[in-house]
Amino acid sequence: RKVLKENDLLAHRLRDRFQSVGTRVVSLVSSPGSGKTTLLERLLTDLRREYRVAALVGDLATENDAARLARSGAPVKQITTGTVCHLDAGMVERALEGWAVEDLDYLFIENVGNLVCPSSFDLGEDLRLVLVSTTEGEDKPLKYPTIFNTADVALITKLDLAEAVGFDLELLIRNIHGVRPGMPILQVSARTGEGIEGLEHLLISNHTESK
Amino acid sequence: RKVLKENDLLAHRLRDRFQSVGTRVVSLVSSPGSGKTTLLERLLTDLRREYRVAALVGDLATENDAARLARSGAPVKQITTGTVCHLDAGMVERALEGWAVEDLDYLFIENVGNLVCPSSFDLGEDLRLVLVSTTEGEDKPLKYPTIFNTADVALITKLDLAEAVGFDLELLIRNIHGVRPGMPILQVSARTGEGIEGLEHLLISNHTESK
Ligand SMILES: Nc1nc2c(ncn2[C@@H]2O[C@H](COP(=O)(O)OP(=O)(O)OP(=O)(O)O)[C@@H](O)[C@H]2O)c(=O)[nH]1
Ligand SMILES: Nc1nc2c(ncn2[C@@H]2O[C@H](COP(=O)(O)OP(=O)(O)OP(=O)(O)O)[C@@H](O)[C@H]2O)c(=O)[nH]1
Ligand SMILES: [Mg+2]
Ligand SMILES: [Mg+2]
Repeated sequence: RKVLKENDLLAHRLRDRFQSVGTRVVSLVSSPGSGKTTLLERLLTDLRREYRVAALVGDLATENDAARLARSGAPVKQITTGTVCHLDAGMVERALEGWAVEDLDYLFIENVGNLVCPSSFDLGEDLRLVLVSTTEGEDKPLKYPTIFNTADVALITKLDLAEAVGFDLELLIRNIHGVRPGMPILQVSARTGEGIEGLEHLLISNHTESK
Repeated sequence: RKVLKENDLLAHRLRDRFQSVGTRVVSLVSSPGSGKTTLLERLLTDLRREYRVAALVGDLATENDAARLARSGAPVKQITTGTVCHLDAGMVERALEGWAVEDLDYLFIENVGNLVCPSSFDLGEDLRLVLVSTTEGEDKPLKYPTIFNTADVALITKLDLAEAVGFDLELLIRNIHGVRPGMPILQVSARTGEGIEGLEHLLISNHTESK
């Protein structure tokens, strides 16, 4: 469709722009409530000790998530989508007006909570993380395959709840690899901090220090 | 838009058809993994002792949910939507071909897991339940208001996990009523059975025995 084609062209232009100034752009997608904002609160707080970081966050309504992320001290902008169920490259481009992206080492983009629609819209990011919490059921990758096919790394979140819910880690990993063989998978808890260092290492190591 | 207008016309026709034969149609919407299928497994098993019940379930891929629901012994059909992020009245009408709806007391419809898109598509149901689990965060009604505005009853699910996650029941109730003043709210656990009797009573009492 024409809308997707236009979005792709714009996303490619954004990606070129980000790469030309060496800014690493990481987006997060998931079901509503999988833990995107809670995880980003920790990542922004930790990474800004050594790097210049900022975040965009998309939601239908409220500035709640932006307010939570702003507590880290990093620059944050809320993108309010109204009834649109995903972010697109145009929204990202408009939100970045007035920001000197070249002054950033990392730009994080939290997408609208939705396991379907965001998969069709490239935002110009280098890395797309798909989050699945231990509380949603191990079948999600099989039932919502497209979002796993358009992401680069899967994060299993809320690891601290695994025992309480009877979560089957092996099953979820098998299901992720059933849809996306070889997909890198990290396990984290934004509550206890488990696995966060490994994730931060992944984000930093993939980023050439060319800046 | 023309698509929504057409869907509304078809939904009205379906609703007239259901009401003329006295079949009670109940739909369930929520985020992916809030517990729609787990709850329906109990409802179908319990209700079919005295009533004739059936279910339709929508997903992008797999027949997993239909297989789980079919274990109850009730007739179940899977609607596979491919990339479409919601069910619509046309899909429901096509799925019902070959079924004698007039022979049913209750028809349940589980929508695709999505807190955004399903809100715009009337399916001809009498009652729409929106599920929010204790593990998703109390802010969901504020951030996804439209789905709460198009549902009739809110169900707070996975009550058995409330303590483990530090769930704030009062806050979620306040947020639901902030978006939809007076919305009826039930609390359930499909694991322990807590609140299920109250829900079944609600479903039965609203249904005149005219059949
Ligand atoms: N136990 C536990 N709870 C968590 C963790 N991460 C997030 N939560 C809780 O999960 C709920 C949802 O977290 P959010 O970070 O708001 O989720 P989100 O993905 O940003 O949600 P949306 O923006 O609405 O899509 C909140 O109640 C959090 O406290 C975790 O690692 N462990
Ligand atoms: N502890 C607890 N877990 C539950 C409860 N209800 C569902 N679950 C778990 O939550 C996960 C998701 O449940 P499902 O019933 O598949 O959720 P769903 O809403 O049908 O998911 P989709 O069809 O993918 O949108 C599974 O791991 C269930 O075992 C409950 O009352 N308590
Ligand atoms: Mg969030
Ligand atoms: Mg289900």
